This record gives sequence, C-alpha cells and structure tokens, in this order.
Amino acid sequence: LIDLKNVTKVYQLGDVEVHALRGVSLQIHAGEIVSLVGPSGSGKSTMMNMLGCLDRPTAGSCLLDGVAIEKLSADERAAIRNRKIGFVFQSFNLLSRTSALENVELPMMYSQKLTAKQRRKRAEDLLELVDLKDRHDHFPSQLSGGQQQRVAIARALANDPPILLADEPTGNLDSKTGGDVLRLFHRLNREKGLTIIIVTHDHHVARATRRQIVMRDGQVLIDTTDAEEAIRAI
Amino acid sequence: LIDLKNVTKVYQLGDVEVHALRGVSLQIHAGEIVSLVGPSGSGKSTMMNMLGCLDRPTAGSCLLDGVAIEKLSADERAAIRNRKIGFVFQSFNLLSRTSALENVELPMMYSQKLTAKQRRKRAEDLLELVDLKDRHDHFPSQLSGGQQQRVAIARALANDPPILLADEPTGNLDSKTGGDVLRLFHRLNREKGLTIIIVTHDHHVARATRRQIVMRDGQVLIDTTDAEEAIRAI
Ligand SMILES: Nc1ncnc2c1ncn2[C@@H]1O[C@H](COP(=O)(O)OP(=O)(O)OP(=O)(O)O)[C@@H](O)[C@H]1O
Ligand SMILES: Nc1ncnc2c1ncn2[C@@H]1O[C@H](COP(=O)(O)OP(=O)(O)OP(=O)(O)O)[C@@H](O)[C@H]1O
Ligand SMILES: [Mg+2]
Ligand SMILES: [Mg+2]
Repeated sequence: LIDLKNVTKVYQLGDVEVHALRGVSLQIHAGEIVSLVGPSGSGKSTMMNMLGCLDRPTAGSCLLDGVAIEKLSADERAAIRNRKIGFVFQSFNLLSRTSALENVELPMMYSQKLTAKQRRKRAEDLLELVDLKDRHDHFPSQLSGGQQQRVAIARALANDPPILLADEPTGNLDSKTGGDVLRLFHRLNREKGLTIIIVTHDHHVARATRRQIVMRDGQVLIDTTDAEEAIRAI
Repeated sequence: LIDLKNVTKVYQLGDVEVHALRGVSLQIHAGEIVSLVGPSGSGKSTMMNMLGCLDRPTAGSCLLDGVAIEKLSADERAAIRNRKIGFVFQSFNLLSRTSALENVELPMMYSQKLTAKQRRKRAEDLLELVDLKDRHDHFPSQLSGGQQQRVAIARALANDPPILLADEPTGNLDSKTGGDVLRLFHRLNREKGLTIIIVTHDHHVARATRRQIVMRDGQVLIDTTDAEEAIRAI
C-alpha cells in the first residue's frame, strides 16, 4: 500500500544541513496497525510527512498504491491525500476562526461528494464518536488541549480514508479518553480495514499495535512485531 | 505561596455558559512539587491559568505571596508573572518568527536586569540544559514537536522564577527525554527550592511528585500524597 525506498530528507538551513531521514526503506500493507516510536528529533514526524505525501523526499521514492508520489505536482498530491489519507497532526493544525464542526467538514468540501446537509450530519456523527458533540460550535481557542486533539482526529476521519496517519494522537489525552480513541481506531481497523500508522511516545499505545518501527537519528533501527523488543530499544 | 479560595471560572459563549472551575480552594506551599491530573476537559489548564495569574477568576480570590491577584490590573499581573512564574504552555506558544535562542531570551528582556551579553549566555546555558544548544538559531517550524516543547521549558526558566507551572511538559517527549526533563525539575527543586506544579496525563510523572491533585468537572476530587489513590480516581 505504501512503499518507501531509500528515502532521504535533508533540510537546508543556511549553510547547515539537517539530515532528518537518512535512507529509509519500509513497506506498509493494507489493514496493518503500526506504531512508530523513537526519541524526540529522530525523524518520526518527517517520516509521517513522507508516508502521507505531505512533503517530497530529497532522494528516494514513495509509492502510494503503486503511484510514485515524488513525481506528482503539489496539486496532484493534494488530491490523492484528500481521498486516501487522514492525518492527525502533532500540533493539530485546526483553523482557529472556524468552529469544531466546520473544521471536521473541511476535508469533505474539497471532495465535493456530499451535499451540505450530508456533510453536516457526518461531521456531527464524527464529533459524537470522539465525545464532543455538544462542542460543535466552539472554536479551537474555546476548547481544552485534549478536546482540540479529538477534533483533529474527527477531521482526519472525515472522508472515510483507507489510511490514517496519527502523529501522537493521545499525547494530550488522559488514559481513559486516550483508551477510547485507541478502541475507536481498532474498531475502524476491524470493520473497515483502515490502515493505521501511529507515532507515539506512549508504551501502552505501542504495545496495542501489531508492529513497531523504532527510529533513531533518521534511520529505522528495528522493525518488529515484538513490542517489548521495540520498547527496550527506544 | 499560592492560595486559591472558592475560585470559579465561567466562560460565556453566546448564551451558553461553560463552568470550567466550580468553586476550587487549594493552597500550594513554597518548595512543593505537585501534579495536577484528571480527564480531558476537567479544568486543569484553566486551574493553571488561575495559579499563574494569567486570567482572572469569575469569582473567588487568588493570593500569590499574599497579594490578591484578582484585584490587580493586567499590567500589574504581567509584572508579577514575569518575576515570579515560569509557564510551560500546553501548546508551547513560541513566537514563530524568532529563533529558539530569542524565544528563551524574551522573558529576560522584560525584566531588564541583564545585559544583552548576559541574556544570550543564560539562554544558551538553558538550551544546553534541555539538550538543544546546537539548535539555538532554528525557528520553531524547523524543530520537532518535542524540541519545541523543550524550548518552551527553557524559556519558562529564563528569569529563574520561584514557581514553575508546566502544562503537560512531557506530552511530546519520549520516555528518556521526558525523564531528563523531570530530573532537571527535581534538581531545581532540591537546589533552589523551585515550587513546581505539573499538569500531566502520564502516571509515571504523577507518581514522581509528592502530592497529586485530581480534578473532575471543574472541581478538586482528591488532594493526596498517595499517588496510587490519585491514579485510581482519574
Ligand atoms: N476560552 C474558553 N472559552 C470557552 N470554554 C473554554 C475555554 N477554555 C477552556 N474552556 C472549556 O473549559 C473546560 C476546561 O478546559 P481546560 O482547558 O481547563 O481542560 P483541561 O483539563 O486542561 O483539558 P485537557 O486535558 O484536554 O487539556 C473545558 O470544557 C473547555 O472546553
Ligand atoms: N522544517 C524543518 N527544517 C529544518 N529541520 C527540521 C524541520 N522539521 C524537522 N526538522 C529536524 O529534523 C529532525 C527530525 O524531526 P522530526 O519532527 O521528524 O522529529 P520527531 O521524531 O517527530 O520528534 P518529536 O518526537 O520531538 O516530535 C529534527 O532534528 C528536527 O529538528
Ligand atoms: Mg514529531
Ligand atoms: Mg489542558
């Protein structure tokens, strides 16, 4: 489903180069639930940008459903993302001047498949899934950190994408609410075959996935189904 | 040191009222390390705003070092905060157009006690404390989530305040880096008597503090030194 081959990402800052990814190869298959773990600064969010076609590699190739992403224009990448990828950002990236409901509706407007009434109904249902239905008309600044995170999760699911990329989706949630979110993800994986990649610092979250990829210094250190081996290696 | 008496905070949203704090009373003594835990939306960040004089209560009183904060003007509160309180925000609140170093220097410029050279040196030392010295000239968008969080921590310590309020300071950090931050906090508490209040969803962090305050629905549910009792109650 997603195939990275020798992906390198170098950020140029003046005359300093930051090697965020140093030749990473990995394959994600449809229906998998994978966690991506590793120290702060090891390249996880950068890896997620590659997996989610948000950014182009400096070198190497990213295949999504057989399509070479690095060869597409920005518009073509945006169209593919909108249909195929739900992204929960590490810093949420909600629009501050639109309500929770409108934030969730936004990806649906791009694809233009639903009427305004259908969009609204779907957005309300998604907010209910993350226990925020009564907050639909609140703006992000009127929501707690964990509530904003849940709006971001609802928005990622708006277009019913086949792939969900979640960058630390439970970082601002207490263990009960975080547990509810993970149960939701697992349910969507079972019922719809949703492919899920979760960046996490939480060992409990990592243990609840079937495969763990451990990163360090822009490389994949370990790729395993043995959660304890992965956790020891972080 | 900090004394909240019957503090209430109501947010008015159109004709809906959100009761974020419903009559909270608590005392924090100099030299304490306290964790504040509870479900998403239970009022922890709002409580931190009260403790840190960032906001006025709707009713009740906040005494900081015997001074009634709710009676002060916004300027007077800002002056007290700058001297006495270091705040690590849940969403970091770094200035996006200034470098990591300048973000850390900012609180020092307000108090005008140091020369430019002294400020720069202190900011570099603080960034080194959080393992980011080589990133001093990077902008927040050029840093990982956990690196931004560490810049926010360094900035909170800039004026060597007697009180540190940290709203989920390890949420974006792997367990090793998070552990380093907590060890730093404990060391400052031992060596300088720094009073620390940490909002956290992480049970390990809560166990490492001497007192746990559990919130639910805008009220204090439990105030204890028995970490396990607190964790069961979340
Ligand atoms: N500016 C605001 N306007 C309206 N309501 C607000 C505002 N800020 C917070 N609230 C509401 O007040 C309640 C408490 O929010 P608060 O941010 O203190 O929760 P929290 O315990 O920090 O949650 P989290 O763990 O998710 O960060 C929530 O219901 C929230 O939606
Ligand atoms: N836009 C950018 N410009 C320059 N350097 C960047 C940029 N984005 C990330 N980096 C750097 O690339 C490296 C990897 O960053 P990344 O955000 O992928 O780390 P991460 O594993 O997600 O960390 P965290 O757990 O702290 O979120 C870091 O050293 C970071 O400072
Ligand atoms: Mg990251
Ligand atoms: Mg909060």
